[in-house]
Amino acid sequence: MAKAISIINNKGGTGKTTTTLNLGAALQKIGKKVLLIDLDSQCNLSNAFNIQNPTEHIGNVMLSKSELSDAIINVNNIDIVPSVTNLLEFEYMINNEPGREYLLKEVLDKNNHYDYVIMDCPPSLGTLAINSLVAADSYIVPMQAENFAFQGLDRILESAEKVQRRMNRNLELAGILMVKFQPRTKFGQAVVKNIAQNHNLDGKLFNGYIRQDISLMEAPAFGQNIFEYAPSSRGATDYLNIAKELILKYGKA
Amino acid sequence: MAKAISIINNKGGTGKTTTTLNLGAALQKIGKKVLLIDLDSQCNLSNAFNIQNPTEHIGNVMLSKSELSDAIINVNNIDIVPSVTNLLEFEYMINNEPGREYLLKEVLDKNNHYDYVIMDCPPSLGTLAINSLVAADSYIVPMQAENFAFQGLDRILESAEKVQRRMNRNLELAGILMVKFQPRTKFGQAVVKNIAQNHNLDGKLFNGYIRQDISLMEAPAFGQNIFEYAPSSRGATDYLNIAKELILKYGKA
Ligand SMILES: Nc1ncnc2c1ncn2[C@@H]1O[C@H](COP(=O)(O)OP(=O)(O)OP(=O)(O)O)[C@@H](O)[C@H]1O
Ligand SMILES: Nc1ncnc2c1ncn2[C@@H]1O[C@H](COP(=O)(O)OP(=O)(O)OP(=O)(O)O)[C@@H](O)[C@H]1O
Ligand SMILES: [Mg+2]
Ligand SMILES: [Mg+2]
Repeated sequence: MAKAISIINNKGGTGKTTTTLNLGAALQKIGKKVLLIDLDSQCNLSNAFNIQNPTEHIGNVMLSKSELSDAIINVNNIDIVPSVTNLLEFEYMINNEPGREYLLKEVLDKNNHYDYVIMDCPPSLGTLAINSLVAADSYIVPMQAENFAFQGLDRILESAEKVQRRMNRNLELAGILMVKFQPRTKFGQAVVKNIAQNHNLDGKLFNGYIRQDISLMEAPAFGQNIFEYAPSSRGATDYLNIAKELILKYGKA
Repeated sequence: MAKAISIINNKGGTGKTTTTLNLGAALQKIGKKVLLIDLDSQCNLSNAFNIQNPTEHIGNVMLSKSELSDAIINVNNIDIVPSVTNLLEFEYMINNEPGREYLLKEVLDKNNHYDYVIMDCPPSLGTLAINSLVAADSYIVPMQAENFAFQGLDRILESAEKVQRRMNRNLELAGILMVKFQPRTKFGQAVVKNIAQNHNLDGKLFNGYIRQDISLMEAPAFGQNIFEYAPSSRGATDYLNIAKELILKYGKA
């Protein structure tokens, strides 16, 4: 029974793709069967697997023009459904479908043999992001310590709460994940203080966080995840810790 | 006669908002009359001016439910048309308008008393970004030295070329602007090498670039631009240089 997890944040550059890639790789390292889904027309996740211009992709899968199984590519024991650079054209058609928020859920409900399905959202709260929340059991919000990050978080939690109330009763927040975290900087410390004082956030943050680590940026340039590229790096250690924390939360799956 | 400039990059976190804010402030410092437009439902630019929940905003202006002049807020000698957190709902209505890519152009064509109108795009190549390209005289692509940044750039240049060919003959690239640039890092050097070897990029980059500078991140937390917050910082120097370079290119306006 797959645990479907949406990696979501409409703020750009907060480590969604880096998290999808390396959390997925960490879970696979621990022995879980993992499927990754690239929901972003930028295709950063697909490119990290050296996939360019695939004939089958998430766009035509969601519109039932292709089967999920036909779109899946296996790279180093991880399955991925890639995106495509003209995904916006498919998004437009998806928007005009009756029940347009349920298309991804319909696809995933038929495909149950993974332990974890992880969905990389684009920097938006539009149709594709909402589809991932409707299809998900839980969602992770990767966040950088920067201005207005917490105001942005409020909007994401609001959208997720609407989805949970109207379309997906099971949806829950798996956790907020601080990324590129530098505890000794002014912003880092302001964030730690903000979280300690904000009781709405109690229990919502992962215990672990992902530190700033250039290896996380370098790995995809070689078509690798952090465990292949730099297995003893901070990035590898940090993502493995998050994977373990996640499994403790949901681990019966 | 206003020079309208679109600040565009569908990749997240590449300094679009930081550039709109501080390039705008630099031009104003040099004596130009500047209007900023926030096209992003995240409202990072509006928040940098301490504007939250405005009754008039770019969404209802583009749908002709409000006049541009009613939506303009003046803060420290810079005019800004703010965005609103539910801009996606307006975007949906904009998408259903006949001639939907021309709505922003129509608005700006009636309002000619600025030297520069600078438009902050969301991380997308959707309707709002395309509206800004149709309305613009030129566009700037702020880019970070990171994986696949140049592939992403190709897509932006393609979209801009389609807009130029079909909807806006005057559109030109003002320049590619490297931001958060660290010349001594592996990625920084790879970028410099890539640019030197890639003849398609000849003459397309700004001579100047924006260095990594934490002051650029801190300033909006205080509702300030870099010239108010840290006038002798690298960020201030770098953005002023870009403003001067821009004026030399277009300076007759
Ligand atoms: N912990 C980290 N340390 C150093 N660099 C990082 C870290 N996490 C991510 N990065 C880098 O930051 C940039 C943005 O990360 P990423 O692409 O994962 O964010 P994103 O949220 O997916 O962006 P987008 O909103 O465009 O989809 C990338 O260049 C990435 O390599
Ligand atoms: N030169 C710089 N030095 C240091 N930090 C910077 C610099 N430029 C931008 N930043 C920081 O990087 C983050 C992303 O910048 P910004 O919000 O301007 O990008 P953006 O392209 O507008 O993002 P989005 O795609 O979400 O709209 C912000 O926290 C910002 O303060
Ligand atoms: Mg991404
Ligand atoms: Mg922005």
